[in-house]
Amino acid sequence: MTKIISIINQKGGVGKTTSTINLGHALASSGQKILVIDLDPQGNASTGLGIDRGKREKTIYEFLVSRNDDPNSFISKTKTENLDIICANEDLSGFETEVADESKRAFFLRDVLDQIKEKNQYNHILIDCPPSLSLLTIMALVASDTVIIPLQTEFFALEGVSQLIKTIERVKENLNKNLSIQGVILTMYDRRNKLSSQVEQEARKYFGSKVYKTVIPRNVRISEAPSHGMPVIVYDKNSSGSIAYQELSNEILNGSYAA
Amino acid sequence: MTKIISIINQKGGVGKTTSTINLGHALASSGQKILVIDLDPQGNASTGLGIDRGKREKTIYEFLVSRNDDPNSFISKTKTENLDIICANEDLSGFETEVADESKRAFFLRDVLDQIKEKNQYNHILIDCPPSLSLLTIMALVASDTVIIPLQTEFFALEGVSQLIKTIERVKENLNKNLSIQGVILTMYDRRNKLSSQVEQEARKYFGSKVYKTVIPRNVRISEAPSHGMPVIVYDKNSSGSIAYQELSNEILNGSYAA
Ligand SMILES: Nc1ncnc2c1ncn2[C@@H]1O[C@H](COP(=O)(O)OP(=O)(O)OP(=O)(O)O)[C@@H](O)[C@H]1O
Ligand SMILES: Nc1ncnc2c1ncn2[C@@H]1O[C@H](COP(=O)(O)OP(=O)(O)OP(=O)(O)O)[C@@H](O)[C@H]1O
Ligand SMILES: [Mg+2]
Ligand SMILES: [Mg+2]
Repeated sequence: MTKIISIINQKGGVGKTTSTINLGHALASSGQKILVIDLDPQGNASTGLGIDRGKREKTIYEFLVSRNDDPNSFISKTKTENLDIICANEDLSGFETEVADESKRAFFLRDVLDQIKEKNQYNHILIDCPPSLSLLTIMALVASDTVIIPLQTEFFALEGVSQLIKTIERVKENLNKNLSIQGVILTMYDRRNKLSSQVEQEARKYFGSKVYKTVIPRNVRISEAPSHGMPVIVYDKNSSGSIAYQELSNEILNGSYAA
Repeated sequence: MTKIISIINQKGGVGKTTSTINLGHALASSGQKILVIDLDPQGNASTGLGIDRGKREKTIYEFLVSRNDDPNSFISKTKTENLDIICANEDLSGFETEVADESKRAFFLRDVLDQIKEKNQYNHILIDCPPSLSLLTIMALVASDTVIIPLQTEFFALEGVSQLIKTIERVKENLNKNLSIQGVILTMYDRRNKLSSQVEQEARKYFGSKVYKTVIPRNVRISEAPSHGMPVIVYDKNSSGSIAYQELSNEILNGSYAA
């Protein structure tokens, strides 16, 4: 049974794309079949998984607009076995305005992903969301079974959490009653900075056991990896960032059977 | 003559809010009268300038919706002399959908800020934009004389630059022919990370002399300051972050007379 997970937080730069790429790679390396959906017009997830800008002909934008073509024609292989992607590019930035009049627009992504879900080719589909709570993110929530929230351990990142939860609740009530929060990842954790442990305490108070035990440290190798078009686990397997994402993947796999 | 500047970059977490708050404070400390417009539904600029969530009755959202009330009723004082703000809260996140049918919506912010510009109470108005290129950001570009682009010295941050420039050009051609790029701020610069100097080289190649000489270092005191509701210059005046924003303010003031 394919599970669809949105990686979401409207606060910018908190590690959504980094978590999608590296969690995707770690899950795929343990034998899971993974499909990443790049739903951000910036196309960072596509770049971080090594898909050249010039090679993104059939992207998620074309899939959402056509909605009837063969889903496999939109899927690209990455250099990681068991990890595929549907890319994004700038075309996606016009989508929200283009479909503003369509009453069923919130369901467009669910409808196209249902075609893939039925084939049961993947264990997980991970959707990398843009930093906003507008239509693209709402579409991802409508299409998802669960969400994972990367939470940067900095002060501004805590501010937006209540708005994010309200939006998830609203989608759950009106558009997708099965939606739930699978987990919260603490990212860019810096042991030398007392702010990190303060944010961690707040997060564990607010979300309880939904906060993963594995914490992702701030690690410069993580920010270097995308310029080589590869996940940090490939770029520098023994870095603290790689080890953390592999541990997180194990925690999620063990948890998801229990869930 | 009041100059209106948008602080803009659709890439998330690059230092837009941090630059608005700290540049605003530094300019105000040198005698300039500054008005900050918080145009992000997250309301981080309002929080970083010490305005409690519970004290944001008349925000930019109400101003944009009413468009006729006395502009001064929307302006709040901050703890910094010469630095005022029009706050934001979550209400703003519904605005784009609410006005989707209004043909003149791109001009709403320009129209309300014109009322303030005419009174000539301020030397600069700084608009803190959300991490997207949707209506709120387009409105800011239409209302602005110039833009300042915070550019995080990391790989993903370079990716979105061409899309940002295209959007600025499009607004300049169709909606605001006076719009220009005033400058680019290199943020979160880490001398130990070769990526920072690589991004700096790329940025200076792309933008030439528009890249400010002053570079903002990664400095933990900058990320601690917002939890105390104050600019880093107030929180820790001798930190590397404070010194950099004061130098940047001097560079901008000296440059703007020359411009
Ligand atoms: N744990 C980490 N340590 C160091 N750098 C990190 C870490 N996680 C992410 N980064 C870097 O921080 C920046 C922001 O991360 P990323 O782009 O993944 O965030 P995002 O939430 O997807 O951003 P956006 O809101 O723009 O989509 C990137 O340059 C990334 O390489
Ligand atoms: N030079 C710096 N050194 C260290 N931390 C910084 C620096 N500049 C910003 N930060 C921190 O990085 C995070 C992102 O910065 P900020 O919120 O200003 O970016 P933004 O572009 O406004 O984000 P968004 O896209 O969500 O609006 C914040 O937690 C902030 O405190
Ligand atoms: Mg991203
Ligand atoms: Mg901001």
